[in-house]
Amino acid sequence: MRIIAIMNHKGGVGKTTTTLNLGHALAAAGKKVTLIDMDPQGHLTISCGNSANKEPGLDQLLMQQTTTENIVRDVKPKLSLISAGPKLAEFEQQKGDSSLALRLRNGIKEYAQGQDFVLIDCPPSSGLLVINSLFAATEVLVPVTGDYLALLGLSRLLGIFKHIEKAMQHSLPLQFVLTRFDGRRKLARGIRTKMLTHFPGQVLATFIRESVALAESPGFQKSIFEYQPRGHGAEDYKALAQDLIKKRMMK
Amino acid sequence: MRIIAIMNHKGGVGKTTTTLNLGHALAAAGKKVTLIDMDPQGHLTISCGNSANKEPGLDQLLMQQTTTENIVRDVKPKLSLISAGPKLAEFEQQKGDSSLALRLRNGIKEYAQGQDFVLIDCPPSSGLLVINSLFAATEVLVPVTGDYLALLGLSRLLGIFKHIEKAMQHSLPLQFVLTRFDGRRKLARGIRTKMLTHFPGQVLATFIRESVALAESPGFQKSIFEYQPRGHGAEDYKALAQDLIKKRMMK
Ligand SMILES: Nc1ncnc2c1ncn2[C@@H]1O[C@H](COP(=O)(O)OP(=O)(O)OP(=O)(O)O)[C@@H](O)[C@H]1O
Ligand SMILES: Nc1ncnc2c1ncn2[C@@H]1O[C@H](COP(=O)(O)OP(=O)(O)OP(=O)(O)O)[C@@H](O)[C@H]1O
Ligand SMILES: [Mg+2]
Ligand SMILES: [Mg+2]
Repeated sequence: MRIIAIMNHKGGVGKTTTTLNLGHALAAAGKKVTLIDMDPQGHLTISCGNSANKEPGLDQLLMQQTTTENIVRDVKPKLSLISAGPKLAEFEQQKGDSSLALRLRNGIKEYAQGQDFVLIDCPPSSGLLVINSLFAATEVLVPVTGDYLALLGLSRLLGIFKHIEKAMQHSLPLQFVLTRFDGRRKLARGIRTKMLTHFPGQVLATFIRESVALAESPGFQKSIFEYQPRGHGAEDYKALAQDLIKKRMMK
Repeated sequence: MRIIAIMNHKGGVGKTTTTLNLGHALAAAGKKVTLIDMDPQGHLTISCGNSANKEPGLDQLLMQQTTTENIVRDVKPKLSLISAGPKLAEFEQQKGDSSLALRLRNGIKEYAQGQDFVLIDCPPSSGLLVINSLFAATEVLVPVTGDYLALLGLSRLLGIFKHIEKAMQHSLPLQFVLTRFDGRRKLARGIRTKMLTHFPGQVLATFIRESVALAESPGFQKSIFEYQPRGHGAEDYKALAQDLIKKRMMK
């Protein structure tokens, strides 16, 4: 049972694209997978075909007003989704005791036992929703794009991370995936070298190449495997799923 | 005196890249410009050369513990910056009365009178920091990238926007700029058509092309005009500054 928070407070680095396509690749490889949409914007939910994101979902679970079984939906064979729901932003606005940080962990504890992988799509922030995701997770996956501003955010992210590990009193394995990678750009190759220098053994072996089909498929409410099964996007996410299962790292 | 909130809750659409380079282009065109870094991640601040973002900045102004004059710094000729400061995330966590939403407006009211343009770089969220930016602004500029998930966010953004306009009891002109535009992609051209259909007369004439120099320049703490003054990035932002000054829209 691996519960993976897919997080990075930097915007637009491919968290949602990775959650959807890595999730579908793991399910296609025979694993039981559930995706959780932690982003009030509900892009994962919409990309999975729930275009209005109006029915109660994760928002109600975090408010302790329903159970996981009531809100989880099958979206593809072996792939389920807990939608964001319309009131997720309101949950994040709450102030108060630190028990609010454990709502997701407690809400999915039993359900997760029956899953091989649970992937949590995080919003680009470091507030209560991301804190819930980190406390519920058994490991973290950080998508990183090949540019300077993406790298900048990492030291701050690690700071937040250490803070959570201390509070949890157990370690939370951290791994990275290079996304939207354009190998022709010197900048991207430079970022890759920096990542391998600072985080040896922590960068997954496959990098996800920039590929317009990955940007197009949500518009058809399809994963890359349904939209363009023979393209680079499908090839890369299929390989990434194997890296994750076998813990295959970049050298 | 035009105070422009550069906002979009979608991540990675070029808010920071636009604030820095449009700001520098306006200053080079002879305008008095101040940039405000509203993002706790401080990427604009760091891109301007303040690599630690450790000194008090906007965070102190919003907490009413200093004045604008104390924290504003010149970064280039005619271009000043109010840095984010280390405690901006803490300000966003506060709960309480609606007077918190007017802190930026009140804090910069006098100072802004002496400026031609004030550009506010917003974080990818819809919380207290973005609300402050909208209440302080006289107009809004929304960068939009040429892909489906960016378009999805717009209807929700407009919802938030209408809400603020109602509370402010005056209209807040809204305009869009297409960023990271790759004209060879059918998806991007389709998004451009949709934008012109839904928002006629509201899309600025120049679109900013995808150009790796725009991603590289922050790594050298330079704007595009210092890094690659003859490239597409500089050309596009220079033209965008003229569009903004002359209110030149895309047909
Ligand atoms: N490998 C890729 N090739 C081409 N486009 C991509 C790729 N990965 C992501 N994109 C596109 O880039 C944009 C940003 O990706 P995505 O929304 O997945 O990032 P995110 O980190 O979830 O963003 P946010 O911080 O707003 O939640 C989307 O429009 C997406 O379709
Ligand atoms: N026109 C462009 N061409 C190439 N790269 C670009 C362009 N515009 C922005 N980028 C790069 O894309 C990434 C996202 O841009 P940027 O950080 O400005 O977006 P943002 O909307 O401010 O993101 P966030 O939501 O995280 O604040 C950055 O690494 C930036 O350097
Ligand atoms: Mg996302
Ligand atoms: Mg930014």
